[in-house]
Amino acid sequence: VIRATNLRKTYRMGEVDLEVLKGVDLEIERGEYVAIMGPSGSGKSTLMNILGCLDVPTAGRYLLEGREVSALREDELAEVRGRRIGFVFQTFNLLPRASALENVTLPLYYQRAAHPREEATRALESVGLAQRLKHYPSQLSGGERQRVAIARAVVTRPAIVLADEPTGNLDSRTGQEILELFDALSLREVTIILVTHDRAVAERARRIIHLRDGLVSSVEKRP
Amino acid sequence: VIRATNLRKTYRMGEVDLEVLKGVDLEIERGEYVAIMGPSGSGKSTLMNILGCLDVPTAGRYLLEGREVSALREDELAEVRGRRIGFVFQTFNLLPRASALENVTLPLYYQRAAHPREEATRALESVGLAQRLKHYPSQLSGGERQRVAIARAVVTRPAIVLADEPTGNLDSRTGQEILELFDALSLREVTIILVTHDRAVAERARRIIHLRDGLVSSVEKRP
Ligand SMILES: Nc1ncnc2c1ncn2[C@@H]1O[C@H](COP(=O)(O)OP(=O)(O)OP(=O)(O)O)[C@@H](O)[C@H]1O
Ligand SMILES: Nc1ncnc2c1ncn2[C@@H]1O[C@H](COP(=O)(O)OP(=O)(O)OP(=O)(O)O)[C@@H](O)[C@H]1O
Ligand SMILES: [Mg+2]
Ligand SMILES: [Mg+2]
Repeated sequence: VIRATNLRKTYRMGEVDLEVLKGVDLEIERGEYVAIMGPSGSGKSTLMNILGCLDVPTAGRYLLEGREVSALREDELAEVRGRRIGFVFQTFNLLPRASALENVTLPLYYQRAAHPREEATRALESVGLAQRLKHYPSQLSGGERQRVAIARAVVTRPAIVLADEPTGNLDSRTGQEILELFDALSLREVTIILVTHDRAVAERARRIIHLRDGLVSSVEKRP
Repeated sequence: VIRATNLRKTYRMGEVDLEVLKGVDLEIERGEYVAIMGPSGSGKSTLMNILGCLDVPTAGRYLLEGREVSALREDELAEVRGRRIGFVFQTFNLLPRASALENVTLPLYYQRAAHPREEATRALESVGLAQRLKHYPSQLSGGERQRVAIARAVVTRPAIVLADEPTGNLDSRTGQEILELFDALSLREVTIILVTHDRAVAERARRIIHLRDGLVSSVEKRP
C-alpha cells in the first residue's frame, strides 16, 4: 500500500544544505503493522510527514495505494489526508480553542459523517477520556492531550494510521490500552506505522525499521 | 529544602469542582534526587507547577528553602523562579521566534551573567545540540526541542531542577546522556525532582514517589 523510493529531504539553511533524509526506500503491505525506531534527529518525523502527505520530499518517489502522490491534485490530496490517513502528531497539534470533543468531531464534519458527536464521544471513551470531553487542551494533562490526538486520528476509520510516538507521555498501563486499540485496528486490516523510542512498543509490530542519519540502517522481521 | 503540607488543587468547571490534588505531603532534602511516577492525569504536572512556583495551591502550605512561598512578594517569586529553580516543561514551552541558542541565552541575560552566549553554547553542547544552535524550534525534532528545554533549565546553575518527563521524546541512548547530565548535577548537590513514566529513569533516583488520583499512594526508597 506504501511504496517509497529514494526519498530525500534537504533543508536550505543560509548557504548550507542540511540533508535530513538521504535516500529512504520503504515498502509496506496493506494491513501491515510496522514500527520505526531511531535516534533523536534521525529523520523519523520528517519521513512520517512525507508518508502522511503533509510534506513533499526533495527527491524520490512516493506511491500511496498505487497512486503517485506528487501527481495528485490539491483536492485529491485533501481527500487522502482526510479519509485515507489518520495522523497522530508527536506534538499533538490540537486546536487550542476547541474542547476535546470538538477537536475529535471536526474531521467527521469534513467527512459529513452521520453521527459525528456520538462517534467522537466513543473514540474519546476508547482512550479513557469519557470524563474529559469538555476540557480544552490547556485543561488537559500531557498524556490526555496525546490521547485526544489519538482519538482524532482514528475516529474517521482511516485505512492507514501514522502515529508519531503515541505513547511517549503515557504511563505503562495507559500505554498498553492504546497499544490494544492499535492491535484491534490491525485486526480490522488497518495499516499501522508507529514511530517509537520504546522497544516494548516496537515489539508489537511485525517489522521494525531502524532509521539512522536519514537512512534505513536495518530492518527487523518479527516472528 | 522542600516541605509541602496538604497541597490541594481544585479547578472550578461550571458548577462542578474538579479536585486534582487532594492533600499531598512532600518533604525533599537539599541535594536529594527524587522521581515522581503515576498514571496519566494523576496530578504530577500540577504538583510540579506548584513546587516550581508557577502555580498556587487551592489549599495547603509550601515551604521552599524555609520560606513560605505564598508570603513571597512578586519580585521575590521572580528571583526564586529565575535563579533558584530550573524547570523543564512536559511540553517544552520554547519561544518560537528565538533560535535554540537564543532560547537558552535568555535566562542568563535576566541574570546578567558574565558570558551568556558562551554558557548557553556549552549547555547546548552538553545535550548534544552543538550543530543546532541556529535552528528555530519549528526546525528541530521533538527530541531536540526537549533537549533545548533541558539546556535552558540547567544553564543558570539552579539549586533545584524540576524536570517534567525530560526523556519522553528521546531514544534510549540520548536519554542516557541526559540522565548522566542529571547525575553530574546531583553530584554537585543540586536537588533534582524528575517526573517520569519510565521505570528505568525513575530507578536513577534515591526515592520514587508514586502519585495516584491526586494523592501520594506509596514511596519507594532505593538502596
Ligand atoms: N524545517 C527544518 N529546517 C531545518 N532542519 C530541520 C527542519 N525540520 C527538521 N530539521 C532537522 O531534521 C532532523 C530530523 O528531524 P526529525 O523531526 O525528522 O527527527 P526525529 O527522528 O523525528 O527525531 P525525534 O526522535 O527527536 O523526534 C533534525 O536534526 C532536525 O534538526
Ligand atoms: N486548568 C485545568 N482545568 C481543569 N482540569 C485540569 C486543568 N489542568 C489540568 N487538569 C486536569 O487535572 C488532571 C491532572 O493533570 P496533570 O497535568 O497534573 O496530570 P499528569 O499526572 O501530569 O498527567 P500526564 O502523565 O498525562 O502528564 C488531569 O486529569 C487534567 O485533566
Ligand atoms: Mg520526531
Ligand atoms: Mg504531566
